[in-house]
Amino acid sequence: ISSVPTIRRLPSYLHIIEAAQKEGKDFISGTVIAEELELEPIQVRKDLAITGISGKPRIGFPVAELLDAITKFLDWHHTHRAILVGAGNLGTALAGYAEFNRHGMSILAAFDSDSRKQGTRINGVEVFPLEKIGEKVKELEIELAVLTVPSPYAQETTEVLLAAGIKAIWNFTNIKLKVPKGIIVQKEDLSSGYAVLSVKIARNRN
Amino acid sequence: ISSVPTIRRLPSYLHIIEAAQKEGKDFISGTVIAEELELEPIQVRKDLAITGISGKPRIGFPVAELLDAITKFLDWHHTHRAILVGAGNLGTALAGYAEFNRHGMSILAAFDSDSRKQGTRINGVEVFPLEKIGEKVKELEIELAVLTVPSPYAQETTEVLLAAGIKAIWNFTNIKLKVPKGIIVQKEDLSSGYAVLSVKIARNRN
Ligand SMILES: NC(=O)c1ccc[n+]([C@@H]2O[C@H](COP(=O)([O-])OP(=O)(O)OC[C@H]3O[C@@H](n4cnc5c(N)ncnc54)[C@H](O)[C@@H]3O)[C@@H](O)[C@H]2O)c1
Ligand SMILES: NC(=O)c1ccc[n+]([C@@H]2O[C@H](COP(=O)([O-])OP(=O)(O)OC[C@H]3O[C@@H](n4cnc5c(N)ncnc54)[C@H](O)[C@@H]3O)[C@@H](O)[C@H]2O)c1
Repeated sequence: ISSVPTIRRLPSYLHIIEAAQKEGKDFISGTVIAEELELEPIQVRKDLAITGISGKPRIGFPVAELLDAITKFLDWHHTHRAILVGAGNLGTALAGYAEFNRHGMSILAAFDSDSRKQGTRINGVEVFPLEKIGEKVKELEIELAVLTVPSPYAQETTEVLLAAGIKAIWNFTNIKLKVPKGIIVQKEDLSSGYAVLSVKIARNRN
Repeated sequence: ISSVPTIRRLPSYLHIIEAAQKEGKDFISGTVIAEELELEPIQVRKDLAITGISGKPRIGFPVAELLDAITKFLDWHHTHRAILVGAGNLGTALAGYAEFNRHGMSILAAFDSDSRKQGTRINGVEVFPLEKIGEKVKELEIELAVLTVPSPYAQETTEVLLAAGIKAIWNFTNIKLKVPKGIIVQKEDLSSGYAVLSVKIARNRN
C-alpha cells in the first residue's frame, strides 16, 4: 500500500480544495495548501503527485481535476455500505458524523446486545439485535463493519461478522482480531493522536 | 517535530512491549513487533531508534528500558490534566476510554451548554456549565482542553478556553481554530483512518 501518512493527509487537502472550488477558483497552489495545514510545500507536492495530477509553475493545480483524482484515489466515488456493531457512545457519535456520509460511507444498520437499544435509532440509524446481522448483511449488501463493542466481546462479535460474509472491519476495540487471510482489519486508536499532541506539549514546555 | 508517522506508531509498540513484560520477557526483537503489526522490521527499528535505545543483534531490545524510553519520549510519565467541552456522544466515549488514563491523560471536568447535562456525570466525570470554565481551569491546573462541541460553536468556545488560560486544544470539530501564536491545536479527524481503510478495500477489489 502506498504511504499511509500520505493517504491520511489527503482528506484535509480535499477540505481545502473543496473550499477553493466553492470560492470559484480554477487553480490552487501547493504552497497555499501547505500554509493552511502548517506543512512543508514539498510534502504537499509529493503527496499530490500520488493522484497523477501535476501542477503548473506559478499557476498551480487544476481544482476540479484534483478533486476528482483525490476522490478516485481514495475510492470515495464508490459508496461503502457499512453496519455498526455496538450502539454505545462511540458508535452513536460515528453514526452521526456527517463527514463519513459526504465521503461515501453509509452506515445502514446498527446492532447491539442490549434489548433496550434494539428498535431505537442512533442518529437516524436503526438498532437491531445481533441475531439479525446475517440477514441484514445480505439484504443491504454490506461490505464493511464498524466495531465499537466493549473489548471483551470483540473476537466473538467478529466471528458473527465473518460468518455473515463481512470482508472488512474497522476495529475500535483494543483486541487484535484473529481473521482468515484476505479479510481487511483496520485498527483505530485515538491514543495515536494523543501521542502526537503529548509530544507537541512537551516540546513547548522545554 | 520529529516524524509524526513514527510518533503515531509508538502507542501500538508500547502495547506489544508491555505484553512481553507481563509474560516475563527481558528482551524483545524488532522483528517480533513488526510481525505483530504487519510492518517492515526496518521501519520498526528506525522508529525505535528515536527513543535512544538500541537493540543487540540476535537478542533484541531490553524490554524495561525500551518501555521507559518510549514513555518518556511521549511525555507519558507526566500527567496531562484535561477538561472536555461538549459532553455529547463523542465526549462521553472519550471520557470513558481507559487507554487515555493509562497514558497519563486525566479528564478532570466536563462542560456543556445543555442545562439538563449540567450536574450529571459522563463516565465518572462531572459536567459543569460553561461559565465555570475559568474557575475550574485555575482550580484544577488544567493544561489541555478536548473540544467535542458541534462545529458551529467551535470558535466561540475556543475564545472562552483561551481567556481561561488553556495552552493546548485537541480539536474534534471541522473548524480551523483561530488562536494566538504559542497555543497548540491538534486536529483529529477519523476521516483519515477511513481514507486508509477505503484504499485497502479498493486494492483488495482489484
Ligand atoms: N479506539 C479508540 O480510540 C476508542 C475511543 C473510545 C472508545 N473506544 C472503544 O470503543 C468501544 C465502545 O466504547 P463506548 O464508549 O461507545 O462504550 P459504550 O459502553 O457506550 O458502548 C458499548 C455498546 O456495546 C454494546 N454491547 C456490549 N456487548 C455487546 C455485544 N456482545 N455485541 C454487540 N453490542 C454489545 C453495549 O450494549 C453498548 O451499547 C469500547 O471498546 C472502547 O474501549 C475506542
Ligand atoms: N473528528 C472526528 O473524527 C469526529 C467524529 C465524530 C464526531 N465529531 C464531531 O464531534 C462533535 C460532537 O459530536 P457528538 O456526536 O458528540 O455530538 P453530540 O450532539 O452528541 O454532542 C455535542 C454536545 O455539545 C453540547 N454543546 C452544544 N453547544 C455547545 C456549546 N456552545 N458549548 C458547550 N457544549 C455545547 C451539546 O449540548 C451536546 O451535549 C461534533 O462537532 C462532531 O462533528 C468528530
